[in-house]
Amino acid sequence: MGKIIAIANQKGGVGKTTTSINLSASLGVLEKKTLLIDADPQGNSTSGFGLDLENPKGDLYTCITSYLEALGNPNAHIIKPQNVIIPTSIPNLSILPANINLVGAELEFINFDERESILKNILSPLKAEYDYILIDCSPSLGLITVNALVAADSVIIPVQTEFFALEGLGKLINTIKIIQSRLNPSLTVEGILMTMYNGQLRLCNQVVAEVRKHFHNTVFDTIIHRNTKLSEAPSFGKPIILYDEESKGTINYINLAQEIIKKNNGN
Amino acid sequence: MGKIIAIANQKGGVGKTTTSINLSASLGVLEKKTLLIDADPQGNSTSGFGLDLENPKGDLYTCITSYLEALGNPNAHIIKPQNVIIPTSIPNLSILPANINLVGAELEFINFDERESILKNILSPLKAEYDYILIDCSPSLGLITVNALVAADSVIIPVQTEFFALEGLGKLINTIKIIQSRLNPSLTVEGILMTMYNGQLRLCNQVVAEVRKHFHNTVFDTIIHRNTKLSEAPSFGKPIILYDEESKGTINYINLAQEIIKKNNGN
Ligand SMILES: Nc1ncnc2c1ncn2[C@@H]1O[C@H](COP(=O)(O)OP(=O)(O)OP(=O)(O)O)[C@@H](O)[C@H]1O
Ligand SMILES: Nc1ncnc2c1ncn2[C@@H]1O[C@H](COP(=O)(O)OP(=O)(O)OP(=O)(O)O)[C@@H](O)[C@H]1O
Ligand SMILES: [Mg+2]
Ligand SMILES: [Mg+2]
Repeated sequence: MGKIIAIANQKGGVGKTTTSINLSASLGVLEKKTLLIDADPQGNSTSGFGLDLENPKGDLYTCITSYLEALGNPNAHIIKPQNVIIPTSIPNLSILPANINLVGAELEFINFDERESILKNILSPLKAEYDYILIDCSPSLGLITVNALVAADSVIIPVQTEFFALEGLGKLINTIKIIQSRLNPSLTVEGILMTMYNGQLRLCNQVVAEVRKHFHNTVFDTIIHRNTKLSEAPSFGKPIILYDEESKGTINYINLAQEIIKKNNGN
Repeated sequence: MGKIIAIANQKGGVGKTTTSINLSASLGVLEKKTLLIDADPQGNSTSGFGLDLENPKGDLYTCITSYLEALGNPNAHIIKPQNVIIPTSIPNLSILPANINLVGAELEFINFDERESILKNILSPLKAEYDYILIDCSPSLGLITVNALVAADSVIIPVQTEFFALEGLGKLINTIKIIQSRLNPSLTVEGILMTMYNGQLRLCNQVVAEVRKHFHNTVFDTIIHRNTKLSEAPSFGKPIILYDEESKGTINYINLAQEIIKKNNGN
């Protein structure tokens, strides 16, 4: 049975998309059947794989609006995720794309009773087909991100090794606790992932020490180092493993994938 | 008459808060009476000045809810921005703080007719008291950011010199055009500000060249270089000019302030 993992942090630019793209690619390479869902209207996970933001088959927004329509009209033609999922350049990895029209989804959700569980209902038929389903979230705690946290079995929290990202972590953990108590009791924290780490900077070392002090073994052993190749790769539409196999970024994300697989008993 | 400038970009982590803090501090030092408004529930501009996120006098959320209440009940006691504005360590600079409860404002706005102009109405009495009013926006295009763009005379768009930030710029310019046509015809683009620039990286130079090619003289001459001191300063609760007067970050932001003052005919 597949595991759904949301990749979330309301702080912007902490490495959510970079982690979504390269962790999903690493899981694919390690022979885990993986689906990456882009739940950010910016569509960075989609374009990071070199895919066109205007996907003729549709995207996450198409699936959401079609599901909502079918709630009201049983005869409506439903567009399922299976109809819009696209294969990527990585074996075992496909993607459910997004683009700017996803902004409209938040307004459509608002009027439905179970507005926090819409994504959960759309994704649950897919769980049996994949080992891992990753959801790349936007830098906000709006209704789409809440939907992702309700659909998820666990959440990965990327934390840039900088002051503002550290400061927001406590508030995010509180928000996750609220979601656990009210909407998704089985949600766990898969781990806190330190990103853009530079061992020569005092600030980076202070932030890592602070996070490990407060959150102990919730913090992944794997740390993602700052590495220019990671920021170059999306401009070529490739995950790091295809852009520069030898780079530190490739090694970091393969290690992360192995750590997660091990933690989930080899699944 | 003061000028209201929003600092906005839905892409996360591009330097909105770093620009808000250090540009407002530079304007203060250059003897312009300046107000910084924190319109991001993360409260990074507030904590970046070392201020407590729980301000006993209140914050932007207090002003908004009090204004909305008074719309419905003329006898209600109004808490005005003047009641909650706090001085900072910089001469001529004060701040209207924010914290996590600002998340609630979006839900409160939704039911009001002129929900996009609430911030504009709250701020217009302040314009005569300041030379510049800067608004630090969150990484989203939700109702609070739309309110900031409606209240503003112009907008500064920080763009990190990386692929994803470049990609989102076109969409943001489109959104600004929509706001200009429907909600705020007098909104202009004060400038596009390149941030976290490292002249030795090919990607940074490609992004700068690409932005200048498309947006010509809308791009500020001043470029903000990547500088570790800029990311250390907020952990000491200080703008860069107080943390390290000699640093490149201080020089970059003073130059930016001077460029903006010159562009606005010395005001
Ligand atoms: N380890 C790293 N080393 C170098 N650059 C990185 C690293 N991780 C991410 N980046 C770059 O930093 C920027 C921010 O990362 P990314 O876009 O993945 O963050 P995000 O949290 O998804 O942002 P948003 O909040 O906008 O969704 C990007 O330009 C990315 O290429
Ligand atoms: N020129 C710079 N050099 C080095 N670090 C920088 C620079 N500008 C910003 N930073 C650091 O990069 C991170 C992101 O910047 P900042 O928080 O200002 O972006 P933001 O756009 O306000 O983010 P958000 O989208 O979450 O509001 C912060 O940790 C900040 O300290
Ligand atoms: Mg992202
Ligand atoms: Mg910010």
